[in-house]
Amino acid sequence: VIAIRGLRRSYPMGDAVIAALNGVDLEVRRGEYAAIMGPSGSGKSTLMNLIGCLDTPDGGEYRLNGRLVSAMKDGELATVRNREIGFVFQTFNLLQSANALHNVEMPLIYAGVKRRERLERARTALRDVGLGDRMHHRPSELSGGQRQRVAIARALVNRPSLLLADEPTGNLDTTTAGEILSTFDALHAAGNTLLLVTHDEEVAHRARRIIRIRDGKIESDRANP
Amino acid sequence: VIAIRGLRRSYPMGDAVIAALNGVDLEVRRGEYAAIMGPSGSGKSTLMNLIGCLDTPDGGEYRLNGRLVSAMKDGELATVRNREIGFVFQTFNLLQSANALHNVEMPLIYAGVKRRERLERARTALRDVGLGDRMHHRPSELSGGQRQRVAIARALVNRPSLLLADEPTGNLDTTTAGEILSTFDALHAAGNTLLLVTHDEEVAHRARRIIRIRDGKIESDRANP
Ligand SMILES: Nc1ncnc2c1ncn2[C@@H]1O[C@H](COP(=O)(O)OP(=O)(O)OP(=O)(O)O)[C@@H](O)[C@H]1O
Ligand SMILES: Nc1ncnc2c1ncn2[C@@H]1O[C@H](COP(=O)(O)OP(=O)(O)OP(=O)(O)O)[C@@H](O)[C@H]1O
Ligand SMILES: [Mg+2]
Ligand SMILES: [Mg+2]
Repeated sequence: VIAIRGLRRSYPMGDAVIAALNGVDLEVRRGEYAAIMGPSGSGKSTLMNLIGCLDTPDGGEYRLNGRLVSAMKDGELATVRNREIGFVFQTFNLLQSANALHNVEMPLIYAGVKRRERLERARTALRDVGLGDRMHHRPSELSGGQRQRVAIARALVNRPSLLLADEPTGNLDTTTAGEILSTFDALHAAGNTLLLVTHDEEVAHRARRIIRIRDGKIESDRANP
Repeated sequence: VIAIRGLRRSYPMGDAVIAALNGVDLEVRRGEYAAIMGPSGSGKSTLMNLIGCLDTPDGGEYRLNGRLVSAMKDGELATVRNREIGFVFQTFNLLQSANALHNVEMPLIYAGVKRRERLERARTALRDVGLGDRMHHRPSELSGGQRQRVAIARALVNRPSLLLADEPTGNLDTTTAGEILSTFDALHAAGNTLLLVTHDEEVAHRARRIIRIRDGKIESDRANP
């Protein structure tokens, strides 16, 4: 479902250039569950943003479901992002002025789902991450781990075939993290594809494959165990 | 250094009231190194914000170095926060429009340190967290773990006698986290007091005492090991 070759992404800074991704080759098949690990600053979030069609590379090729992403027009990209991809951001990226329920509703509004159904699905998604009693809280009225869980619920509510989660358990205690990972297992068992960035070896070992990144390149890519 | 009795903090939400902290008793002596753990939403950040004088309780007493914090005027509180307390926020709270160096300089500007010395100290603090080559990046030009480290450098630059760190390693790989924890060990060895919120049992076991919170109350408080 994901075919990447020679992917590059650089940032000019003054007269230097930072090669955040320096030639990445990666293939992910439908239904796989992979974890991405690597040091802070090694390029994991940069790679996730490119895979999630939220950023464009400076070099290389990226095909999603066989279609060259660089050849897609904005409208098509937006539809792909909304219908097929669920993204949990490392910094959550919630709408501060809206409550949890409305934040989780947003992808469904974009997808044209009718009000009654989308409210029902958003409520269910929040209950599934343990926030049934926090639906009307805005992000500033939630704890760090609760905001993280709203971001997770929002990523799951549109039943994505590809889940991209950038450090989804970093602000969660072990028990709550375990519940989220069980939810991810169920999504995987339903035939969906999951790509998780994590610093936690225990979280990574729930995946079937571990990809390690260093200095903008893939250092190793192995089945787990 | 910290003496807390019956501390309470509630948030009215519609016609309900959320008791984020529901009667907390806590004593921390000078030079102690304690970890605070507990489920997501149990009141850890709320407690840290009260200890850091960033919020006021609805009930109970808090004495810092023997002085009743509720009796302090704004000016005195601000000076205490700047001179004695270093705070690493769970969501970093960096100034988006300023680069890393300027963000770390801020507490020194407030403390009236002269320009040449404060630039030198800010640079050193950033090098100490491995960001010597990222000083001129703004937060949006940094990875999640790099932003976390800028927040840590900013908390340490004024040589606080009390460090309050709310999940300081949540976005860091094991190696980088280990470097930060060694820096904390050195701060502790110099006679300072450290209070760390963490979800990571390995991080908690670097402390000498583990305090567990559940539903706004202290559930257990033991020496480690
Ligand atoms: N807009 C930008 N301008 C300049 N440099 C950038 C920018 N965005 C990211 N970088 C740099 O690119 C590198 C890769 O960043 P990225 O966010 O992908 O790292 P990461 O592996 O996700 O790290 P972490 O584990 O800390 O989240 C970092 O060294 C970062 O400083
Ligand atoms: N402004 C607010 N209004 C209403 N409720 C709030 C507000 N701020 C926090 N809360 C609630 O208070 C409780 C405690 O929040 P707190 O941020 O202290 O939790 P925490 O232990 O730090 O959790 P985490 O591990 O997820 O960071 C949470 O259930 C949260 O929903
Ligand atoms: Mg990242
Ligand atoms: Mg918290």
